[in-house]
Amino acid sequence: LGEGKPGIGEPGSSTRVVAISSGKGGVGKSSVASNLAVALKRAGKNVGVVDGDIWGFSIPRMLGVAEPPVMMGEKIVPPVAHGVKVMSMDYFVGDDKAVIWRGPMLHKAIEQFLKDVFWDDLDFLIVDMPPGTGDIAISMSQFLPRAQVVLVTTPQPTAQRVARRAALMAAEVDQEVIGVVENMSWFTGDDSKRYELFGSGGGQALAEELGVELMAQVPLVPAMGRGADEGAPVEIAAPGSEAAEA
Amino acid sequence: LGEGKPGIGEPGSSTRVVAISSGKGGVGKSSVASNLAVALKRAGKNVGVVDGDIWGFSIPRMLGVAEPPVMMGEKIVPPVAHGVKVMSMDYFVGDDKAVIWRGPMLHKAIEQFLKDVFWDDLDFLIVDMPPGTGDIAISMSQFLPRAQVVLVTTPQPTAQRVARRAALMAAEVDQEVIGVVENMSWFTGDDSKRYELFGSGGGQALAEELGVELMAQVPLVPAMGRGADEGAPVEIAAPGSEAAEA
Ligand SMILES: Nc1ncnc2c1ncn2[C@@H]1O[C@H](COP(=O)(O)OP(=O)(O)O)[C@@H](O)[C@H]1O
Ligand SMILES: Nc1ncnc2c1ncn2[C@@H]1O[C@H](COP(=O)(O)OP(=O)(O)O)[C@@H](O)[C@H]1O
Repeated sequence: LGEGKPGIGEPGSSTRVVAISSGKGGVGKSSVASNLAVALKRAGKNVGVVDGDIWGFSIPRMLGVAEPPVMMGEKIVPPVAHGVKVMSMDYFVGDDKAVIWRGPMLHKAIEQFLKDVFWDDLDFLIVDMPPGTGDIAISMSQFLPRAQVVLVTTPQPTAQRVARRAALMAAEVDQEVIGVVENMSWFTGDDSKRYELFGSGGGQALAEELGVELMAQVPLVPAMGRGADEGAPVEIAAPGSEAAEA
Repeated sequence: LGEGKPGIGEPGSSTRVVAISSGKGGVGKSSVASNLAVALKRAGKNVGVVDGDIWGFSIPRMLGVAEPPVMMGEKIVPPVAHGVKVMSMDYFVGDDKAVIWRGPMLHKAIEQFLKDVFWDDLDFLIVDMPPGTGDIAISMSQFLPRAQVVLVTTPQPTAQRVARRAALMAAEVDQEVIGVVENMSWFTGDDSKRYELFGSGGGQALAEELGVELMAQVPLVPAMGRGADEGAPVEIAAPGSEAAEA
């Protein structure tokens, strides 16, 4: 079971870790994370996704994961959906989230979550980070020192300011921000009009400020809310995987 | 300065505390909180608002607060915007948020934040809670045992499930959920068509499940994102204040 090989996040590991972060909740970070994972799988990669956002929508649910992980010896074998291996903190925590996520217990749970899972030589591990930069995000980052960070934001200038914090934290824990995804950039009505429901420009401004690429602008697509479990919309898949493979 | 009078959250206090909570970030909780505060002020009430959501958008910024709090003896005097007194954790924490919010320091900061402020006999204190039910939300709730909770959610059934957790926590800390506000319920195009961008039914389902009123359905209004600091849209103000005064 891969004894002796470097684990995820360790020097020499050939798995590329991409952390999907945001300054605050509700910008579509988990949606972007699950869609990117599926897109990379469809591009032929061996992909895992880790749901670290315990207060967000569940990635296993978004991807339509139908069964729990199983134990194989001391390793945890993740369930698979759309060809992507899925681990979620929900498997460790269940409904008692308010109590358990403090201090050393938190840190230990995160370590298990990342190290005791049998991922089987992934090309990519997509990590859905908790929004903001609180305890859980910091602990997770400590186990993933060379992760590449993609920041998800909305078009509003306020969102750009708040996403900047996540960029600052990435720098502090030695992670590299590689790009920005602007989500909910506009909505196209049946009249073919483009409505900018959440303003405009925030993604571009943040990308420029951080000296990285604006990797994609994803429109508000009602189907995306309903059918994230049916796979990746093209707008996020194509630029995401091209940039990720760059 | 009110020595000997019961403080906010203490037995005998005549200030009604309304906590605005959500299951996850990005549902519009802070927008609803600031708009409700302004609406109550316009209805003639003496209103304060506390921004407890350190990772969200800043309520002082949303309301256009132009100056910081000042000290008057041992009490902190909050700045005023649109007639509403505004306190924010940002005043205590500044940019060092990642470091400071742990354990006893957190608890102490919250206590100061609520008890050492000169509110001057408020009718209502609107508390913008952090999303979810993590450490900060729990600590704040411990200081506000009889707070009435309004849950903000979006129309999606997934959001309803996640908002349920916040309802469970309220019950645990002896707070009463008095209603649900469904936000971003639809968008009305220039063609007068109503687009349900985030599904439908989540607010009603949650309200029924909790046995409370669906107090309002607030449509997606681009102006609301831009101009929250210019005051309350009618849709949220009217039902909010009627229900709150009930
Ligand atoms: N581009 C989009 N179009 C339509 N709905 C979206 C889009 N992006 C996200 N959503 C929906 O918005 C909600 C919030 O997205 P989510 O990925 O959970 O955000 P976060 O992880 O940042 O909290 C979800 O219900 C999701 O389905
Ligand atoms: N009804 C609405 N119409 C348009 N924009 C909205 C609406 N409600 C919230 N917003 C915008 O959506 C974003 C998220 O809202 P916010 O109140 O910060 O959510 P939360 O406090 O739940 O994280 C903000 O930029 C806000 O201006």
